Amino acid sequence: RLPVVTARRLPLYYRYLQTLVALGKQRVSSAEVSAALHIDSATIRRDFSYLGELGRKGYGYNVDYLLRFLQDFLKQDEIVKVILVGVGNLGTALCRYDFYRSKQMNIVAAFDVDPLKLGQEIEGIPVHAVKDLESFVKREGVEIAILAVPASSAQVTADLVVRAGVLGILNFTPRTLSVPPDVRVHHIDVTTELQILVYYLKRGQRQ
Amino acid sequence: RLPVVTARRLPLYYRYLQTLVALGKQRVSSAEVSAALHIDSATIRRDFSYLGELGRKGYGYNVDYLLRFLQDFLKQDEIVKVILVGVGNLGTALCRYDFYRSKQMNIVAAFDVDPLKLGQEIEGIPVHAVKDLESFVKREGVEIAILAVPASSAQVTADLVVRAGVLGILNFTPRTLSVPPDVRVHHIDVTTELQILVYYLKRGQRQ
Ligand SMILES: NC(=O)c1ccc[n+]([C@@H]2O[C@H](COP(=O)([O-])OP(=O)(O)OC[C@H]3O[C@@H](n4cnc5c(N)ncnc54)[C@H](O)[C@@H]3O)[C@@H](O)[C@H]2O)c1
Ligand SMILES: NC(=O)c1ccc[n+]([C@@H]2O[C@H](COP(=O)([O-])OP(=O)(O)OC[C@H]3O[C@@H](n4cnc5c(N)ncnc54)[C@H](O)[C@@H]3O)[C@@H](O)[C@H]2O)c1
Repeated sequence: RLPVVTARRLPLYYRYLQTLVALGKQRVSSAEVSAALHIDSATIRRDFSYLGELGRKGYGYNVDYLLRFLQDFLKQDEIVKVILVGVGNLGTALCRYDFYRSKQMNIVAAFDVDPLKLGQEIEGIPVHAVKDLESFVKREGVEIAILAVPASSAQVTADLVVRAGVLGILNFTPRTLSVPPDVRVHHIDVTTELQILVYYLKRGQRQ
Repeated sequence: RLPVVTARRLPLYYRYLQTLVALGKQRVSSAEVSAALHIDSATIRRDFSYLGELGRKGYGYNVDYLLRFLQDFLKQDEIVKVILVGVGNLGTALCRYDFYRSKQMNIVAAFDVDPLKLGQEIEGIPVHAVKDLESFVKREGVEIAILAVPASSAQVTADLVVRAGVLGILNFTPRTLSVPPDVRVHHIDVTTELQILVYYLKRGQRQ
């Protein structure tokens, strides 16, 4: 089983290795990866050992092997359809963000309740009315929904996307969502990220 | 040493325990915490053991003890000053987000280069010109900067905040920043979070 902290680093390794392939490089050492990604090399060696690639002393790691493995892990070949619900400040920034760095994710549509936003397009992503969400998800086979609605609409929006058939939710709202056991919810909270940063800063200062 | 995945959950525990204190509850079981936060109870027990609170069978955990410990861990009593650089879509959403759930964090000011934004206030946070950033950070003793500038300005902004004396950076830009060893950079990337969600969804489907 792959620890979440390792899974979190896989896309970074994947993107870096892709640049190496483009440069025609076939081997790479953990020290080179460490210098490029600012991850300590012992962590890199441990991560790669989870992928079954143990590397050889003096030779380093085989770039092609690692890339094929990561491709499979991240299922880069399967396109996963994502919808965004809530096209306010945060939602707009997410639409404009360069997701296509990962060929795998595509925000295929966004949904809102504000009549002024409906019918617009943001970086090519159409904004539809929430009342059309359920039929859109069923027709297109959408698997993931990003929630960027106000806190007061969080649970009702979660209920809607679950009813429509979505299996994964990326939740930016500050509410803990209640969903059936087969739906996976990941929560992003900048407050938590900041508190962790502070915790490590203060620890560093105390030592 | 506290694992990062545990540190990431501490603010969730802290907020939940605060609601218990408000309700006058003195003991709580890992099963109750698990039901409220949707975290599996074996993980909760392991996390709490890092905090030195082992709980007693049948009695549960002492809410006051845990809260005092978490307060110290998260340094909730020390106010940490945070600045935001880049007040576009993402920056605006971050200013409007309810950080004061954690008394510890305060975005004290935001900075931008766009003359139309300067002199405005977003939810009480003043927007200043980037040229005033260095003197502001030095005068106010700011410790953390959130970067929400375009990718093309990422490194130059990191250099500026490091020169000003900031010790921690929360980086939303897609660039890997190069900073001196005593500055800590945490990176937030929605693409990575989505890829992890997909990885676990696909794994669940394969099993
Ligand atoms: N987790 C984090 O770190 C973080 C950071 C910033 C913001 N947020 C959260 O993200 C959410 C969005 O923030 P924002 O600043 O973009 O808010 P916003 O008010 O700018 O945008 C909300 C959008 O949702 C739309 N909306 C309202 N009800 C809806 C519904 N039922 N269905 C579909 N759309 C609906 C509104 O029309 C609006 O366009 C908020 O819940 C906020 O708390 C989280
Ligand atoms: N990590 C993620 O998951 C994620 C998600 C969304 C957006 N982003 C990133 O966040 C950043 C902001 O995105 P956005 O949609 O808000 O962009 P935006 O264009 O709406 O906002 C950028 C803001 O930065 C200001 N700015 C430009 N140069 C500056 C400088 N040198 N100093 C200070 N301010 C400057 C602009 O005036 C503007 O107000 C981008 O780098 C984007 O790629 C990351």
